[in-house]
Order: sequence, then structure tokens, then C-alpha cells
Amino acid sequence: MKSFIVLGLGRFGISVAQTLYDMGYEVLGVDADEKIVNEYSRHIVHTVQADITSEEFLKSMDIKRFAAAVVSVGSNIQVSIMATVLLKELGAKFILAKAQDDFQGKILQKLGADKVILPEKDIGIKVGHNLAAESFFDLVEISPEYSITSIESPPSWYGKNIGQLAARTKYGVNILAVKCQQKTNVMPGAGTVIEKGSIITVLGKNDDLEKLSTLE
Amino acid sequence: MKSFIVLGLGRFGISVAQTLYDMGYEVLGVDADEKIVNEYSRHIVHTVQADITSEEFLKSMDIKRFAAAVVSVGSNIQVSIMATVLLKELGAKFILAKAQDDFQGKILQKLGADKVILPEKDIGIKVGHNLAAESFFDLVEISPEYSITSIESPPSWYGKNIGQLAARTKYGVNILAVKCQQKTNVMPGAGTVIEKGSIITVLGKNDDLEKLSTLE
Ligand SMILES: Nc1ncnc2c1ncn2[C@@H]1O[C@H](COP(=O)(O)OP(=O)(O)OP(=O)(O)O)[C@@H](O)[C@H]1O
Ligand SMILES: Nc1ncnc2c1ncn2[C@@H]1O[C@H](COP(=O)(O)OP(=O)(O)OP(=O)(O)O)[C@@H](O)[C@H]1O
Repeated sequence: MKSFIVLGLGRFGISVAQTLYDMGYEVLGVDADEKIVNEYSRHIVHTVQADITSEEFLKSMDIKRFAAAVVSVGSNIQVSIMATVLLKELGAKFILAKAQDDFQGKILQKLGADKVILPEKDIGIKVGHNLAAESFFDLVEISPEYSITSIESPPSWYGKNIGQLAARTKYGVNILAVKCQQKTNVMPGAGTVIEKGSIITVLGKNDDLEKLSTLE
Repeated sequence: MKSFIVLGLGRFGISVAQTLYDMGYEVLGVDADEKIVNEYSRHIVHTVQADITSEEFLKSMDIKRFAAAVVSVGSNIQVSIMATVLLKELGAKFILAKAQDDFQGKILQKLGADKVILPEKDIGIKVGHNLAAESFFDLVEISPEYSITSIESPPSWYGKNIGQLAARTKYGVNILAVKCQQKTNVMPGAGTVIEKGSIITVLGKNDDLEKLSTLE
């Protein structure tokens, strides 16, 4: 059972902690603010009040037992720098750090962060792609040329089944899932019928996905 | 050619604007700060200095011509509320607004925002899933049971081709792409060989993906 330590329970930190906790993983949340520590003990159970830049505290945590350590204090570069350096020295397996801008991110990576997150920038890129995809569903880039996205079924597909559509041959896309009335059919068989209102998850070249989203 | 208007060029706003601009879409960036307007005119070309809460300004923008309007001023709820309400009245096709917390997000949705983004919270959820996925690559949930993730090729797969692996029959997963030395082969043919160090993007049930990531 993997366990994680989250240092700093701001909006980003608590979101990571809560997500992991809800998935069933063991999470330890750390914050200097007593009110926050008490508030979140009802949500992720294991919280402790401490200064994340304290070497003594971090040494007492047996950092090596965590699959990853998340440094989620973005507004104070000194705090995140110190915590990152200490975690690296204590042999943390994987350090993920939140940063406010590219420069801060570079510094943290040079000092040992394995991955740096810039929330506003990273989500901005995702949102930009979603808006362009016209369907406002998740768009995942598989490679510079290919992506996975969800589109509303083109009207000309209503009543046809996967076999008849021959999507790969005719449209160059691979149909990964068909969602109809809240029910999602993943890796659908050839007999699966597309209905009005179906949401189709497809994989293909960006140009082909663009063409498909404008198909009548 | 779709065009977008981004109101507020903070880190989130400029990231959305830059992403859309780099994809070839027409973007208009608006900010009250002259320095920012000049700075970004070199990056997204069309920027204008204005107060996004000014009804006169928004009326002069012919808001209906934009595929979407992004309200990206998160720190001042009054500004984002006013801008959202005005955009709704002017018939904006799609309003995406940035919010600082769930409560602010609810208010904006009630006032007309079609989609609300909470950067720290939304990216925290994504990061939580990536950390749990063990491979720290993108994990996309297709449905409550199925996800798409990238894993390092299991050693027992080295030297085998896609046809020999029969991944769907043997492991219950659909191989969507194989990345070898920076080169990504999407919708790989049966003859594609898996090499040491290959990164494989797979679709399957969460339990099957978990088993695969621990395969020898
Ligand atoms: N030295 C420290 N030791 C422990 N906790 C700290 C320390 N410094 C800050 N914190 C805590 O980290 C949390 C996040 O800090 P802060 O709000 O400065 O970062 P942020 O990156 O702006 O947060 P958010 O994720 O909400 O954007 C706060 O709850 C704060 O109490
Ligand atoms: N009424 C307004 N009209 C036009 N621009 C504005 C207005 N209010 C704020 N801005 C601009 O919006 C930008 C973002 O504002 P602010 O920093 O308050 O939001 P933020 O959500 O914290 O940004 P970030 O995306 O960096 O987190 C700033 O560049 C600011 O000049």
C-alpha cells in the first residue's frame, strides 16, 4: 500500500491529498497552521502540525517510506526551496513541487524536484486545448500529431453500429468508447449502435479529429 | 476560423491565450495593465488595454463572434462577476471563468458561466491520479472503471511485437501507442516491436492497468 506525504495544505496540496485519500491510499498532510490541520483531519484523517522546513521534523518522518512527497507551498519560494532540498537529502523517492512561475520551477528542479507543477499555466494549456476541441471535453495529447478527445456523435452516425461506421478506414480515427445516457461502453464491439446524443471518445490525428467534430 | 477573447492576462489567462494562439486560432487578449498589454502583444499579437467590467467596452467588442470568452481574473470576485454577467447579457456563445474556490465557482455558474475552472484544485486532482498511477504519466479516466495511462514496457514484453502480445486477449488492455526514443507510433500495427525503454499508452479497466504496471 503506497503512502504519500503532502507538505502544505493550500488549495493545491489538499486537492492532491484528498484525491489520493479517496482512491484508498495512505496520506499524511502537514501544515504549520493548527486550524488547517484540525479542519482537514476530518477529510484525510492523518494530518500533523509542523514547519515543513524543519530538518528535525522531516528526519522524524522516515521520508524514504513514502512513494512521493508533495511540496505544495507556492507563495513562499524560500519555504519550498528548503523543503525540497531537505527532502532530497533525506532520500525522498519522488519529489513533486508546486511553483508560481517557470523560473521558480527551474530552481526547484535543479535542487531536486522530480516534477514541477505550475497550476495556472498547466491548467491553462489544458483549457486552451479543450476550447479548441469544440466539444469542451478532455483532450489528451498522445503525441504532437495525435490526440484523444470526446465528441458528440455526428448526426450521420445515428443508428449505425461500430462495424458499419468503419471509423478507422473512413475517418482515420479509433473509437475507444461510446457513452449513451450516462452508461459508458469502453472498447465497444462491432455491434454497438450509435444513438442521438451519444458521446464518442476517439483517438486520431488532430486534423482528422477536427474534421470529425465538424461532420454533419 | 474560430476566435477567442481572453479577459485578464494573468498566468492562467495568458496560458489559455498562448495555447490557442500557438494552435493557429485568432485570440484577443484584454487587460487593464498597459505594461502587460504591451508585453504580450509580442506573443499573441492582438492585445488591447481595457477594463473588462466596462459595458461600453464589451459592447464594442461584438462578443457574439467569439467561439468562447474566457474570464481569467480570479483574485477579484467583483470583477469576474461583472464581466460574466455582461458577457451573458451580450450573448457570449460560451463563457469559461476562473474561480478561486467552489463557492465563487457556484456563483459564477449561476450568473452564466458555462464552465468554471479552479486551477489549483483541478490540477491537484490530475496530479493525485498521476502519482497513484505510479508511472507519473497522464492518466485519463474514460469511465469510473476504465482509464488510459502510459506505462514503461514490462520486461517480458521486450522484443515481442504487438501481434504476439495479444494484449487485449491476454491482459485485457488496448494498446493505443508505443513510444520509443522520442518517436511515438500511434495505433501501432501488429508488426510493431516493443523495445527496452518503450513507453506504452494503454486503455483498460483500472484493475487490469494496475496488474500491468506491476508485471515482470
Ligand atoms: N513553513 C511551513 N510549514 C508548514 N506549512 C506551511 C509553511 N509555509 C506555509 N505553509 C502552509 O502551506 C499552505 C499553503 O501555503 P500558501 O497559501 O502560501 O501556498 P499557495 O501555493 O498559495 O497555496 P494554494 O495551493 O492555495 O495556491 C498554507 O496552509 C500554509 O499554512
Ligand atoms: N477590471 C479589469 N479589467 C481588465 N483587466 C483586469 C481587471 N482586473 C484585473 N485585471 C487583470 O487581470 C490579470 C489577472 O488578475 P489577477 O492577478 O488579479 O488574477 P489571478 O486570477 O490571480 O491571476 P493568475 O491567473 O495569475 O492566477 C492582471 O493582469 C490584471 O491586470
